[in-house]
Amino acid sequence: MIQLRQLCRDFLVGDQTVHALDHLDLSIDKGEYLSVMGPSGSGKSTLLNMLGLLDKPSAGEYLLNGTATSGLKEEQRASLRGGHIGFVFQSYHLIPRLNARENIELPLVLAGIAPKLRQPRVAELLARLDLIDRAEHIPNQLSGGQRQRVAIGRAIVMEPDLLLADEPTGNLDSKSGLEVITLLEELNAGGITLLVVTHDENVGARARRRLHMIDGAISRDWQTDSA
Amino acid sequence: MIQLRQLCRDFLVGDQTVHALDHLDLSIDKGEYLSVMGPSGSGKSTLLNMLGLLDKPSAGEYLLNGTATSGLKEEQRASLRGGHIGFVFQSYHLIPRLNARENIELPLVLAGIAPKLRQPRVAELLARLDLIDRAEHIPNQLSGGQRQRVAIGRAIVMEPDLLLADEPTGNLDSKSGLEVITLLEELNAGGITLLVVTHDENVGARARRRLHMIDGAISRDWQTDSA
Ligand SMILES: Nc1ncnc2c1ncn2[C@@H]1O[C@H](COP(=O)(O)OP(=O)(O)OP(=O)(O)O)[C@@H](O)[C@H]1O
Ligand SMILES: Nc1ncnc2c1ncn2[C@@H]1O[C@H](COP(=O)(O)OP(=O)(O)OP(=O)(O)O)[C@@H](O)[C@H]1O
Ligand SMILES: [Mg+2]
Ligand SMILES: [Mg+2]
Repeated sequence: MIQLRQLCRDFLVGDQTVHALDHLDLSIDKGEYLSVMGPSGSGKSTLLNMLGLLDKPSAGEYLLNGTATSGLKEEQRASLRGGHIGFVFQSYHLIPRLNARENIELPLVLAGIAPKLRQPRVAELLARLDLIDRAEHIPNQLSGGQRQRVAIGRAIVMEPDLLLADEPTGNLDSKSGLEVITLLEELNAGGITLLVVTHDENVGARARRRLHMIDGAISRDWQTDSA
Repeated sequence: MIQLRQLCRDFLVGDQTVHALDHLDLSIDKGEYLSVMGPSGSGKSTLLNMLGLLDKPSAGEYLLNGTATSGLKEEQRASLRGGHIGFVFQSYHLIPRLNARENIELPLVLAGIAPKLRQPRVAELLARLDLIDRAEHIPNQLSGGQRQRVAIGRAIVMEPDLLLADEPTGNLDSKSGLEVITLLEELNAGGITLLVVTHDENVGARARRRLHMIDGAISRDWQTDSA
């Protein structure tokens, strides 16, 4: 489903070049469940932004279902992102003037789905994410972990083919964190390809396949015996 | 040093009232080292905002060094915050147009401290926080964990009497997280009163005194045998 070949992403800051991704190779099949761990600054978010078509490589290639993404126009990238890729951002990026329910519902609205069809799906997610009592709160009326759960809801409401979660439990207590990971794993069991970036070894160890990154490259790539 | 008496903080959202802090009592002596844990939404950030004079109670009293803070004017509150209280925010609140060095330096600049005196202090912190290579990056050119470390640097650069850290290691790998907690504990060993809100049991267990919060109140308050 996904092939990254000698992928590079450089950032220029003043006269310094940061090699955020450094000749990275990676293959991911449909339906896989991977975790990605590594030191702060090792390139995990940059890798996820690349996979999510939010960023473009400086060199190398990203093939998505056999298509070379470098050849795609911006509308094609946007259409792939909107319809097929769900992204939980490390810093959430919620819409400040929309409440929890509206933030979660937004991808469905943008996809033109009718209110009657949206409502039950959003209600189910609000319940699963323990947000029913906070559905009408806007982001600055929510705790850090509540905002994180809204970001997760928005990423999964369209049941995307590919779900990219950047540290989805970092602001959650262990019980809420477990509920979230369980929910993401259910989606994976239903066929969604799942990548979870995390700093939590307990979370990382649950994946069937694990990656470690150092300095913009994959230093280890192994299968676990997780079910 | 700190006394909270029957402290309440209510938020009104539509016709619903959220009791974010619910008749909370707490005494903290100078130089103590406490950790605060509890479920997402239990009131930890609200408690810290109260202690940091960023928010006011709906009822009850907060006595700081014997002074009733409810009687203070806004300039007195701002002066206490600027001079005596360091705050690591759960969502960092960095200044977008200032780079890492400038964000860390900002409290010293606001305090009127001369460049010659600022420079060595900031350089030392950049080194301790492993940010020397990123000193000229602005926040959107930094990883999540790098931003978190800048927020920590800014909170401690004035060596405040009271240091309030809201989930300071949530976006850090275990090695960077340990470096940060060690740095905060050194400041506490030097006399600074330290409160750390965390979801990480390993971090919470290091404090000499631990609080658990549930539904806006302190459910457990105990001394550990941490050195
Ligand atoms: N827009 C940018 N401009 C310059 N440098 C950048 C930019 N974005 C990221 N970087 C740098 O690239 C490196 C990788 O960043 P990335 O955000 O991918 O790290 P990460 O592994 O997600 O870290 P963390 O665990 O702290 O979130 C970092 O050293 C960062 O400073
Ligand atoms: N400005 C506000 N308006 C309305 N409700 C609020 C506001 N700020 C916080 N709350 C509510 O008060 C409760 C406590 O929030 P707080 O941010 O203190 O929780 P927390 O313990 O820090 O949670 P987390 O671990 O998720 O960061 C939450 O249920 C939240 O929804
Ligand atoms: Mg990151
Ligand atoms: Mg909080």
